[in-house]
Amino acid sequence: MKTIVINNQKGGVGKTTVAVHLAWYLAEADRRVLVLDMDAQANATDTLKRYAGPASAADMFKPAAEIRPSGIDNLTLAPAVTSLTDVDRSEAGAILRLRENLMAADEHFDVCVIDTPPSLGLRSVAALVAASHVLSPIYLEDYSVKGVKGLLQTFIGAQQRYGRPDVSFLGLLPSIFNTRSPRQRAHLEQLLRDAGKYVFPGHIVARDGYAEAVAERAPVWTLKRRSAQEAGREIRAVLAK
Amino acid sequence: MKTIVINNQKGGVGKTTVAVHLAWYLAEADRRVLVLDMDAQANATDTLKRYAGPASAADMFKPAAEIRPSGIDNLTLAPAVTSLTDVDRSEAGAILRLRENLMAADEHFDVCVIDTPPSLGLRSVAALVAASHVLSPIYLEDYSVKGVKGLLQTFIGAQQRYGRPDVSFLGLLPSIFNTRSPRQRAHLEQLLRDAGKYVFPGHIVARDGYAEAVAERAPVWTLKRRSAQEAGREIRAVLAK
Ligand SMILES: Nc1ncnc2c1ncn2[C@@H]1O[C@H](COP(=O)(O)OP(=O)(O)OP(=O)(O)O)[C@@H](O)[C@H]1O
Ligand SMILES: Nc1ncnc2c1ncn2[C@@H]1O[C@H](COP(=O)(O)OP(=O)(O)OP(=O)(O)O)[C@@H](O)[C@H]1O
Ligand SMILES: [Mg+2]
Ligand SMILES: [Mg+2]
Repeated sequence: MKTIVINNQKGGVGKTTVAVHLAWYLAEADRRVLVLDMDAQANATDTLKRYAGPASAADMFKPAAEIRPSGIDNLTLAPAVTSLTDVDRSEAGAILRLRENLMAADEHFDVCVIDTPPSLGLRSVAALVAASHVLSPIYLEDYSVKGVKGLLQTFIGAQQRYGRPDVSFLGLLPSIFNTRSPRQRAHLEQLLRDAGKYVFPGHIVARDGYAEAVAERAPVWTLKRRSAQEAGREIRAVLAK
Repeated sequence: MKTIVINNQKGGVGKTTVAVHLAWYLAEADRRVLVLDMDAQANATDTLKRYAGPASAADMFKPAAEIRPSGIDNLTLAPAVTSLTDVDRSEAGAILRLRENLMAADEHFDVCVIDTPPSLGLRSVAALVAASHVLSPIYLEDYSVKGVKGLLQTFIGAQQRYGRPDVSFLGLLPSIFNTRSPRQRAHLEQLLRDAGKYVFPGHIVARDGYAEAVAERAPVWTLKRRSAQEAGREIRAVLAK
């Protein structure tokens, strides 16, 4: 099973929007998909509620958690619960438990997508340690771009401390991109110069269709409006990579 | 000393942008302003770096922290440091220490503005307990609007548990508002119907000037461009309330 973690400590950069669309995309491509919503705000849980299975995201930190498919459209959600914030105060041993529980669920699922909260607590570290792939949406404004160095250091730090050099960093994915903004375009060019090998080959434009899609709880490519159809083609091209 | 906490667990709703503009606005109105950057991402620290005083935001959780003015333009910053994330794992006693330290600094400052991280850990709870006023920027899309109920419950919960019924909730401040979006306008109308008494009498429109201002490290009302001047008039009207 591949485990793709969507992670960025910066808030509001499009992590959940990317995570739910990735899950829908893979399920439509006939992969058996497990989604873990590690964010106590439960945004991904709100959008994917109808695929909820028996285990919650907090259960994943308990010894020998049993994760079974929901049986609905190849998609199973381990929903966020409010007790997730308590996980950040548990002892560091809980970090490896997530990885162990996911490895035990290997026969039931092809891919696991993990949505993380905008913080660097134990939950996010555990997700990075359990990951086979990491994707980091970024917003091309100052605050998010300045956080990139810290983001890469956190990722590399977790790899080294927990002996996971095999984790593949899929890249910094520019999202909610206003292509008419000279400052955002300049930030993208700066990133390509300074950290080119870490930048994802593609981006997701700021389009109304994305916010509408999560509100409708359906993939953006299923909405009728022209802006949504354009968004659908764009995000599928990105997810295909 | 008034202590105004800018708080919302949802990420990317404009907390830091509002916090730094509020600090500039009050300093220009000749208030002696202390800014605490409780977010380990250190966005407010990046913007207000030149006002940094001797104590860091993490020092504020230590017994008898000494906070002295920076002596620059009525503004003093207690900058974020990476060890802030450790504060969330300390024992609950640290929660009251922030309030005690702020009360001890009362003679040096008129107002304290606290920027919080997008999470509900000990740092955010401590800030809510130390507050005299709380302002919560919200983004008028589904994910942020759905989090409002939890946001209000957290605020009321902290007030009751720590005996602070006197804390005044300034309101839910719609920010990064795209006034041409029918969905965002409908969300605002829904909030006014369902939670009208909690909605701030004013909003901040999505304008390029704001992102430019924080990148330039200067208040939006000092930038030359027309969109920035409009933003300046708008945010000053909001801050005046
Ligand atoms: N490409 C896009 N175009 C327009 N709006 C978008 C796009 N992607 C996300 N959004 C909207 O922006 C807001 C932030 O996105 P989202 O909640 O996915 O970010 P996040 O990184 O998961 O936030 P948090 O840090 O709080 O978890 C949401 O309201 C979402 O609907
Ligand atoms: N009114 C506005 N119009 C346009 N852009 C804005 C506005 N307010 C904030 N922004 C931009 O949106 C992004 C998010 O804002 P900001 O970082 O202030 O939010 P935040 O709530 O503090 O985020 P976090 O949850 O990560 O702390 C920033 O890049 C900022 O420049
Ligand atoms: Mg999210
Ligand atoms: Mg912030």
